[in-house]
Amino acid sequence: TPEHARPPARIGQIGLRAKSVILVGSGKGGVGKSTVAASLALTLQRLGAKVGLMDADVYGPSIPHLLGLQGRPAISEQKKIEPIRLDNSMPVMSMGFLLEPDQAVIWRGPMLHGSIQQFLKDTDWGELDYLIVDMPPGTGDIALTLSQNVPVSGAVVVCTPQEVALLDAVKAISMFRKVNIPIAGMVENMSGFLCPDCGKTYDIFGSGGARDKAEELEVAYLGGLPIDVTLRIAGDEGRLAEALDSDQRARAP
Amino acid sequence: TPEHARPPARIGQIGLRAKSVILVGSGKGGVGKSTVAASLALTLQRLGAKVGLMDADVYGPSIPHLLGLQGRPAISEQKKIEPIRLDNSMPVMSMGFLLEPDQAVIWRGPMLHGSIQQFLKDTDWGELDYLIVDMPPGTGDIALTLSQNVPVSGAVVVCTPQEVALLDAVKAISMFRKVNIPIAGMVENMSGFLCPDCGKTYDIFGSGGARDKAEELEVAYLGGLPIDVTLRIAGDEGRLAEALDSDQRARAP
Ligand SMILES: Nc1ncnc2c1ncn2[C@@H]1O[C@H](COP(=O)(O)OP(=O)(O)O)[C@@H](O)[C@H]1O
Ligand SMILES: Nc1ncnc2c1ncn2[C@@H]1O[C@H](COP(=O)(O)OP(=O)(O)O)[C@@H](O)[C@H]1O
Ligand SMILES: [Zn+2]
Repeated sequence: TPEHARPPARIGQIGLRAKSVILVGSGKGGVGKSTVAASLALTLQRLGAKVGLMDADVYGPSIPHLLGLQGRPAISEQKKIEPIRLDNSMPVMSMGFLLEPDQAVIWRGPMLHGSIQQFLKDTDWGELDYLIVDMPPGTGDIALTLSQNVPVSGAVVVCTPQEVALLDAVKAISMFRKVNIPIAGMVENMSGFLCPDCGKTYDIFGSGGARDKAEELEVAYLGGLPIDVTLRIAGDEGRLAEALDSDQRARAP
Repeated sequence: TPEHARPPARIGQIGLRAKSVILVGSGKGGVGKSTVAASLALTLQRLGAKVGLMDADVYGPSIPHLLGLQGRPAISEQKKIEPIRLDNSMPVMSMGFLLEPDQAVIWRGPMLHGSIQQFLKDTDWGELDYLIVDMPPGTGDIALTLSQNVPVSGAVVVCTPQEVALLDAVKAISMFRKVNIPIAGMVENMSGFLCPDCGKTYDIFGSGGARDKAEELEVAYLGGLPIDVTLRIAGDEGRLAEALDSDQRARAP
């Protein structure tokens, strides 16, 4: 199908040694992209794969805070950027490690393009099975740069059930298709709040919209995540990895 | 104070005849920026002011859907873009009127800069007391273009109570301050969900974070909005203006 008519793997050109690069995007911000990207990376690592996590949201890098990571990446002798490691293993790279928390990156497009290329080329990721990339909102410079620099194996599109979030997810899918990136599937986040006191579920943001849209656009529906206050608290406190870990154990067969 | 050391009103240079331009930003997407921008515009209009609403979120324009507006703007004899009008009065301009809903704008920075200048210069806004601008997430090209083209009277920063939303709001404030745009204040959205069955309130996303941050950054706290399912349903159905109208009447003294 034309979806896969991409150039042969040019991984050699930029020196990244990853067997597979997966983008996690959404179009709209605040839908849980970073949470889903971190959770995907942790799940793949738990299954025994070598995984790296790259935060490409240069203007609003949330990965360091959600995972409780900080520190300035060192520069190695070979002039490579040493990524920060989660639990001394998973390499993580983010603009959040290069700035003070209150510092805004006020860059125009060309600077964005350059910084993303550097994250890909100059970071010492090592041999990876997967590089998971947490995308910024929108369909502009960074999305274009990524699609032109690495052969991406697939994109996961996250959305919340509201109409405006679905509209943005549709635009993200149309952009990925235009640059020949295969769509791995859609995830619906924050569908339904289970009230702890009366046991009723409320569709605060609606529910089911993503499943219908996925069918309409002939894209796989990868499942939904409810509104989960413990997940939010863990993210606020920089303990997302722990919360996902205990969650996985609770859910694992 | 240095905050106000901006060039004298250059409104003449780009032909926009608005007494005051107010930006509604947040840094993070999905926090309710478009909802707050539309609500601010409608409130000022109800108080008798001449108000225009510009949707500067080129990649993810939500204003047309939330207000149930559609149509292609016509071009007048003087080569001006005729904005779409809400209830035959408030002029509204958005990228959403120039594209099909599933069409993604895959532009790099310079194209964004050009399109925003066109919205400001070439749209026939008429004489306005206020132009309300719904900003895109992030602190890049569009934010820079706006601050360099119009003398902005103030910026309202919207955030949700989660830590990562507060972090992005802080970056948005630091960006506005760098380009000498005064901060009118912070609004906290989606703080607290009142369960309709058991009457208890749940801080699904937390609460109170914005008030503390506003104090810390010496910025006015303009108030909070709870999670409101009727607001979400109205937005999904393109009836936000009606919902805000009946809301206002219910709340007005
Ligand atoms: N299912 C969920 N339930 C509750 N809170 C969530 C859920 N998913 C994400 N969050 C919270 O919502 C906020 C935004 O999530 P984030 O992953 O940063 O979104 P994005 O990357 O799309 O901007 C974070 O505070 C996160 O903890
Ligand atoms: N206080 C609220 N309660 C419930 N839903 C809300 C509230 N504020 C905004 N929403 C909904 O959240 C979604 C995102 O809002 P939007 O204004 O588009 O955010 P942004 O412009 O920051 O991306 C919309 O579906 C909107 O209807
Ligand atoms: Zn209840």
